[in-house]
Amino acid sequence: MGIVVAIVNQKGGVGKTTTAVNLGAALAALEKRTLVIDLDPQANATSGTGFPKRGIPSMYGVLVEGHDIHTVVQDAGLPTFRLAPSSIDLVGADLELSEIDGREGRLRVALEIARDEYDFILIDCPPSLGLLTVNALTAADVVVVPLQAEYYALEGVSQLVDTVDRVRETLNPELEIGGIILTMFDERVNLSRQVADEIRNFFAERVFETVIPRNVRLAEAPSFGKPILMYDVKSRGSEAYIQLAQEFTRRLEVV
Amino acid sequence: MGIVVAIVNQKGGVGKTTTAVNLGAALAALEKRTLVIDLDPQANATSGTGFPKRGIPSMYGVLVEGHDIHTVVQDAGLPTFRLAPSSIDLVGADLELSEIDGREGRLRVALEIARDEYDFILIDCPPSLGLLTVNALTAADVVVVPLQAEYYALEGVSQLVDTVDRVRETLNPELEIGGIILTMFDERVNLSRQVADEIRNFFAERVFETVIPRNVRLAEAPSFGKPILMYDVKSRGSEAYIQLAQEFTRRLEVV
Ligand SMILES: Nc1ncnc2c1ncn2[C@@H]1O[C@H](COP(=O)(O)OP(=O)(O)OP(=O)(O)O)[C@@H](O)[C@H]1O
Ligand SMILES: Nc1ncnc2c1ncn2[C@@H]1O[C@H](COP(=O)(O)OP(=O)(O)OP(=O)(O)O)[C@@H](O)[C@H]1O
Ligand SMILES: [Mg+2]
Ligand SMILES: [Mg+2]
Repeated sequence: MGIVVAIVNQKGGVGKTTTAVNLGAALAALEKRTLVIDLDPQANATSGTGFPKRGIPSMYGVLVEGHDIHTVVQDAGLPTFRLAPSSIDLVGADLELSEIDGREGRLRVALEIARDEYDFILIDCPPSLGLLTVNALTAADVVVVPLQAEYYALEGVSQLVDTVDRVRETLNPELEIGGIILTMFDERVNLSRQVADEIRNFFAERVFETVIPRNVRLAEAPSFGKPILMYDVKSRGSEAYIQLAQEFTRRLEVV
Repeated sequence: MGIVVAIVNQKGGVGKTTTAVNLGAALAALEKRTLVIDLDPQANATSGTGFPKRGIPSMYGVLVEGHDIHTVVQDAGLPTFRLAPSSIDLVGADLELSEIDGREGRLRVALEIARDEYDFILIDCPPSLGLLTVNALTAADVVVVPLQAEYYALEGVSQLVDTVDRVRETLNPELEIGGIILTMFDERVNLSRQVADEIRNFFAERVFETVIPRNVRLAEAPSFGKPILMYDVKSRGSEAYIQLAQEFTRRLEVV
């Protein structure tokens, strides 16, 4: 039975997509059957794994028109790595979904026929707490929060935790916080260390031990449409996501 | 007659708020009467200028309940610098606004009684192309696009330009692109230089000459609730935003 993980943070630019794509690829390298679902109209996870943002079946069809999710899933370059692409059409999904009954549960229903085929299903969310993110939270078993060690990102965490609590009370009683991942961490920068300390004080063992360093190779890889593992496996960024994948399976996989 | 500037980019974390707050303060330091409007439910521009995200009148009242904008404007630390705060309530605004007639024009109508009191009105937008951003685009004379010199941010620009074109055709015929500001630029990083070259090739003179360097003092200042000018005026970040303000008045102020 696959574990569904929503990768969420309404703060923009904190490494949600970079985590979805690279944690996904690293889990697949550990021979876990992994599906990344791109639920962001920007479709960055889609282009970051080499797929176009137009012209192929996408999650828009699944969410808004009720298509079978199997009709959109693509092979993403490793034997057990797959992607369900986004498209520009999703820009209007928030408004279009708001008029449909059971609008928060569309993704959960769509995943019922696919969950058993994967060990991990990672959902990349847009930087907002709108209906697309709420769909991900309603479908998920756990929430993972990438967090840049900076002030504005720190500020937003309490609003995110409130939203998770609200979804747990009204839409998905099983939902829990799987962990916080510190991203773009630069140990030479005081601010990074100070914010990291504050996060660890507050969230304690819910913070993943693996910290993702700032590493330019992670920012270069998407322009080649490849996860870091396939672009530069020896880079610090790649090593960090492989280490994170190992910690991830230890913490989240209930045998 | 004040110039209304929407600071927009649906890509997250590219420096929209940092630009709104610091360009705003620098314009005020040049003795321009400046209002920053925080239209992002994250309320980062609000806390970045030292105001709380709850408990004070906010743009939620203005947009959703039709309050007079003068009832929310606060003094922001320099003689001609003011802020119209956001609040957490704005999270629901996209859905609440969608049920109101004339939903795209709420901000434009609200600003009619205040435009003449300012030389520049800067609107900080959330990382999305939803109703809050469309309200800003409908109220604005020009759009300014902060852009991080990285691949995912570069990819999103064409979607943004399409949205601006659509708003110009249906809601705001005067709207034009005022310029693109390169942010978090690191001249030592190849990727930064490559993306900057691509942006200049495509947008030519619409790219501001002033480039904002990556400077950790810009990321530290918000934790003190101060624009960089008031936190560390000698920093490279502060100098860059003062230079940008000078270029801004040259390019946008029609005398
Ligand atoms: N550890 C890292 N080191 C260096 N660059 C990184 C790292 N992680 C992400 N980046 C880069 O930082 C930018 C922001 O990351 P990313 O797009 O993954 O964040 P996001 O949270 O998905 O953004 P959005 O809120 O727009 O969806 C991207 O250009 C990405 O390539
Ligand atoms: N030139 C810079 N140098 C260093 N850090 C910067 C710079 N500009 C912004 N930052 C930091 O980078 C992060 C992202 O910037 P900011 O929050 O302004 O972007 P944004 O586009 O407003 O994000 P969002 O999409 O969430 O609204 C913040 O932590 C900010 O302090
Ligand atoms: Mg993303
Ligand atoms: Mg912002």
